[in-house]
Amino acid sequence: MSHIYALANQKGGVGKTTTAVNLAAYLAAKGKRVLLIDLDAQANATSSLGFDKNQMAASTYEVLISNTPLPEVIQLTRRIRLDLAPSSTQLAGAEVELVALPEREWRLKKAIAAIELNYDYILVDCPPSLGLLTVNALTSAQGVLIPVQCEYLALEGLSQLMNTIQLVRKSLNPGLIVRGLIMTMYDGRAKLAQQVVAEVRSHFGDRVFTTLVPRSIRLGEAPSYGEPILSYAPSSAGGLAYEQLAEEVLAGDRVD
Amino acid sequence: MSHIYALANQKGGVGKTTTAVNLAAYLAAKGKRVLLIDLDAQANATSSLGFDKNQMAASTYEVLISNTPLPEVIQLTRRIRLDLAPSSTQLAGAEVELVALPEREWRLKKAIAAIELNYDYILVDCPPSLGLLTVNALTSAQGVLIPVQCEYLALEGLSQLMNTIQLVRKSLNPGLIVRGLIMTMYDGRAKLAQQVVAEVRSHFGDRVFTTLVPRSIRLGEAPSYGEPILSYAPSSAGGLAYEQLAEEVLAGDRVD
Ligand SMILES: Nc1ncnc2c1ncn2[C@@H]1O[C@H](COP(=O)(O)OP(=O)(O)OP(=O)(O)O)[C@@H](O)[C@H]1O
Ligand SMILES: Nc1ncnc2c1ncn2[C@@H]1O[C@H](COP(=O)(O)OP(=O)(O)OP(=O)(O)O)[C@@H](O)[C@H]1O
Ligand SMILES: [Mg+2]
Ligand SMILES: [Mg+2]
Repeated sequence: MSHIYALANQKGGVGKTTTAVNLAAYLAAKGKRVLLIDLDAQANATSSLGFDKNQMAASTYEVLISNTPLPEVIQLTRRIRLDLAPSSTQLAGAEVELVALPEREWRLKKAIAAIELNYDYILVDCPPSLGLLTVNALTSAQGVLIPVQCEYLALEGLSQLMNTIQLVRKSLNPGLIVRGLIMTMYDGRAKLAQQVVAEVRSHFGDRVFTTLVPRSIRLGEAPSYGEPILSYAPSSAGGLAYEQLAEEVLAGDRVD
Repeated sequence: MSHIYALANQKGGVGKTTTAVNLAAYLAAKGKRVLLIDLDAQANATSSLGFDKNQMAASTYEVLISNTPLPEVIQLTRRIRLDLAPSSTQLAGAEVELVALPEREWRLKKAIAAIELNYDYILVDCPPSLGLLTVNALTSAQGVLIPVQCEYLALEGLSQLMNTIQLVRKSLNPGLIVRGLIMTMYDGRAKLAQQVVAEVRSHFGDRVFTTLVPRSIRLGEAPSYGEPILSYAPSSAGGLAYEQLAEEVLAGDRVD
């Protein structure tokens, strides 16, 4: 039974891609078969693993718009047990194109259903919006992983995101849960960051992962080498945090 | 003749709202009549100026969808000469709703045309996407102000943004220019940040503002007090940078 998680938060720049890529890499390193699906036209997850979005013969765009089977777009990465369904710039037009298509919210779910048994984990990196691409991800996922930047403005959007998850649960995916909130870019010296963590913890309780991902320059550098932090700087603060997060996710999933 | 600028970049979390709010505040402090239009459903610009997005009787949603005149939604702020056209959460549905409406790309331009003479500057804060809301902003603007975070992943999206600007210029707004790129969250100690600045400058030349906005915790704190940096921490590194940026924008506009 594979675990399917969407990395979603309409607030931009909170660490969705960084979390998706690095969590996927550590889960694969710990023996799990992992598929990372890039559902963002920016294709940051694709380039973070060393691929050029402009060179992709086929991408998640074709999967959503022309029902191309996922195996036809999936790429093997340099990391064993970690596969990628890359994005492309065409995906920028997909939101508008999807509006007119039948079963527009179910297209990703159908594509994943065909290959689900091949993977222990499927992570979907979402764009910073609550449009049809994110709705497709929420409809096909069992749980939502929510990166929350330790900043005031990042707090504001959480209620909107919760409303959207609630709507998807009611009309499209009754089993959808919040798998957990991940506090990112934590700077322990900043009082604001401490307040944001306290506020999120008081609101969401134990749905907030214990792991606090610190602000770490190495995490920003790794994508420029097309490498996850695991192979770029595993003993950096960012590397250790994402390894710990992977262990927390695995521990929680074992219990289920 | 008022200057109409869109703050646009589909990459999330690069400082669009922070730049829109603080540039608007300094331009107003220097004697200009300024309107800030919040076109993002997250309503971060709205809350950064002390308003509650859930309490707004009318917002840019009504302006776009039901042709409500802008003066009916404009709020006076605590800063003299600085007005706000607030957003609301309803805007999240606007992208899909706009698809079916006539003149869907021109609706903001028409609304601005009616009140343009009342302001010296109109700044439009865009969401992190290249959908119909951003297209409306690009169609109504004379120029685009592009905040660029000093991170590797922020570089990746610039060519896509330039393509979109080119498309809008060809089919919707022939006079649209790139007014300038603003480097944000600059950390001088990080080699990566220096490399990103050098790369952007070599690519865009003097379209890159000289002002480098440093990473400054005060800029993240100010929105939690509903204040621009000008009234929260004017002598902070962030405050001084945005004041300098306002002077640079004014100097460049005088020349035109
Ligand atoms: N813990 C961290 N420490 C330092 N830099 C980080 C950290 N996490 C992410 N970054 C950097 O911050 C920027 C934003 O992160 P990322 O792109 O992962 O966010 P996102 O939510 O996926 O953004 P978008 O909304 O555009 O999809 C990136 O340049 C990334 O390299
Ligand atoms: N120079 C800076 N130094 C420190 N923090 C900053 C700086 N500029 C912006 N921030 C903080 O970084 C976060 C992202 O900035 P902001 O929300 O302005 O970006 P944005 O591009 O508008 O994001 P979105 O794509 O979600 O609309 C915010 O929490 C903001 O307070
Ligand atoms: Mg991303
Ligand atoms: Mg913003």
